[in-house]
Amino acid sequence: LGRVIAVANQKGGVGKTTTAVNLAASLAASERSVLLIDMDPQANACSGLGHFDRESTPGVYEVLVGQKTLREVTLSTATPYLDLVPANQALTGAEVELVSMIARETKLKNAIAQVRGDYDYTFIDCPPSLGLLTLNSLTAADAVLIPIQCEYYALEGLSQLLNTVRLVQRNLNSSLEIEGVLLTMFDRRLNLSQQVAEEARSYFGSKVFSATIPRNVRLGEAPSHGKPVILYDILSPGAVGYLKLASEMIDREREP
Amino acid sequence: LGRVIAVANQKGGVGKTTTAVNLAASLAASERSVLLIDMDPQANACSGLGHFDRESTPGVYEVLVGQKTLREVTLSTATPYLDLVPANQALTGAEVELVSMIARETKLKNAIAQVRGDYDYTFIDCPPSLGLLTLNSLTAADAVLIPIQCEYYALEGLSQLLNTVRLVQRNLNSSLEIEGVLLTMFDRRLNLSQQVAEEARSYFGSKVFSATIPRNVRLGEAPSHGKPVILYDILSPGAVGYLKLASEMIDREREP
Ligand SMILES: Nc1ncnc2c1ncn2[C@@H]1O[C@H](COP(=O)(O)OP(=O)(O)OP(=O)(O)O)[C@@H](O)[C@H]1O
Ligand SMILES: Nc1ncnc2c1ncn2[C@@H]1O[C@H](COP(=O)(O)OP(=O)(O)OP(=O)(O)O)[C@@H](O)[C@H]1O
Ligand SMILES: [Mg+2]
Ligand SMILES: [Mg+2]
Repeated sequence: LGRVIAVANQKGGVGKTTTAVNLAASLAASERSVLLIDMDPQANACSGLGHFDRESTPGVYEVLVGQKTLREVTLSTATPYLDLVPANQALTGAEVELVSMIARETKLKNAIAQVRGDYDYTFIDCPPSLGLLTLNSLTAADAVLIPIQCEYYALEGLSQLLNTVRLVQRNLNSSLEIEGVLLTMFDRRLNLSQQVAEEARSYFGSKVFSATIPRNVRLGEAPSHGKPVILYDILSPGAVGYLKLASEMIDREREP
Repeated sequence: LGRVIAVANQKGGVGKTTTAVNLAASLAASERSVLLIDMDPQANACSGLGHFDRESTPGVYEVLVGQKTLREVTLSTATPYLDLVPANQALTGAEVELVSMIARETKLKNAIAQVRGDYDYTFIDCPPSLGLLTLNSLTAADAVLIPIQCEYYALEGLSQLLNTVRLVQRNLNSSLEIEGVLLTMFDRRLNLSQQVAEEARSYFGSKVFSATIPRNVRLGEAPSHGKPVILYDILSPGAVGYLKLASEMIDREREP
């Protein structure tokens, strides 16, 4: 009843937000009910879903500090079956504020417990760091989806990320699994892309989704229109990649 | 004597490390003495300069917590005139450790004061966040160089970054300036690139460097060989872009 998936990787710009927004929208298009929580102070997932009016709306910050419940800050979006918990500027200060709170790592987990039954999938878009916002997300999640950009630097941070996942499994959330590893911005014309993809597959084996997301400018254009790519250009290679990923996730639903 | 420049932008993957490494190497090639400080726990600037053995070497973490001086952790690199202060895994925990220290924002500034006279330029590669590691860097710097990827999401975070720069100017470092804004991963075939570049120029005016860095796979390949791009492929568009940027910086040296 309702799977919670954190989309995380402390390396910047690897496609976390693009994956969270477009996978959530693709699953919603297949009539799964989906919630997207934006845990990144940059609030890119908000604009990816057309929610530009961030500063005047309460969001996940107010939930973390106990001023609001998740239900109170949840918004519907232009995509049916897809709801959003927005981020706002106050979230920038949350990392420092959380440090001295009791049970600081489980604030999000406790908040999500009240709503997880309402959704088939809850995705959490994480910021590019391994701080308390990402720790809260990993503690609240059933599994972590790791986007890996097909670039050299993107491979380097993986051991730190896996160390953090292990730390969370041991101390905060023993049931956390790896949902899968997603290769993003893959350009089959470049040796670099091919090499990094090969290395990721030999490192992660069957954990690598068979769906691979190609580099496709439509994925970069869609957020400027406030739309997921399946509403902006459903025939584009980027949209097809995320629809394939969604159907791979749905196929997994049936596995015992 | 000696200019300290932080390379910062909380948006992930915009080319901070690529800029810090390649601009530092290009200035060193013009016989300026340069120091590069890696303030990112991912330690990508280290591998970009061929320093792969990070975990057994003390680095900037030991400096921030007062165990070592900057001079003690400084390494020479394969590029003449270019020295490196490495990052290591311990830096991941530094943000939380710094929170409760006295004068936590000025640790780096005090450390740099002892060595700034030894170098013409000191660059600081920042992590993708506005936390205490970036605050330390902005407090220690004379100026901030802001790489902007030619993508929609990259424009969104600029107001938060400028707010933080203003906060630092008012409370921690009144002489902090904007060194310039650098357009990165520019692809002249894409409308998106052209639009973002136009918007950045209308927002920042003459602060935008005339040198623009094109999207060029050689910039992504060079770090896997542990070399700056001018040592890996000096004729590539990426290398030419950073050499032009270096000469623009050198031209500014002569301005009163
Ligand atoms: N497959 C793709 N093809 C082309 N562009 C892409 C693709 N995936 C993402 N992008 C673009 O690349 C940039 C980085 O992606 P995105 O912002 O989703 O990464 P992120 O990991 O969320 O970044 P951050 O670390 O800042 O949170 C964005 O401008 C996005 O539009
Ligand atoms: N002009 C360019 N052309 C092609 N690839 C580039 C260019 N600049 C950077 N890259 C590649 O894009 C990725 C992101 O760049 P880089 O790691 O320098 O960004 P960053 O801002 O330092 O990221 P982070 O936020 O994680 O610190 C890297 O894999 C890098 O090799
Ligand atoms: Mg993001
Ligand atoms: Mg970097």
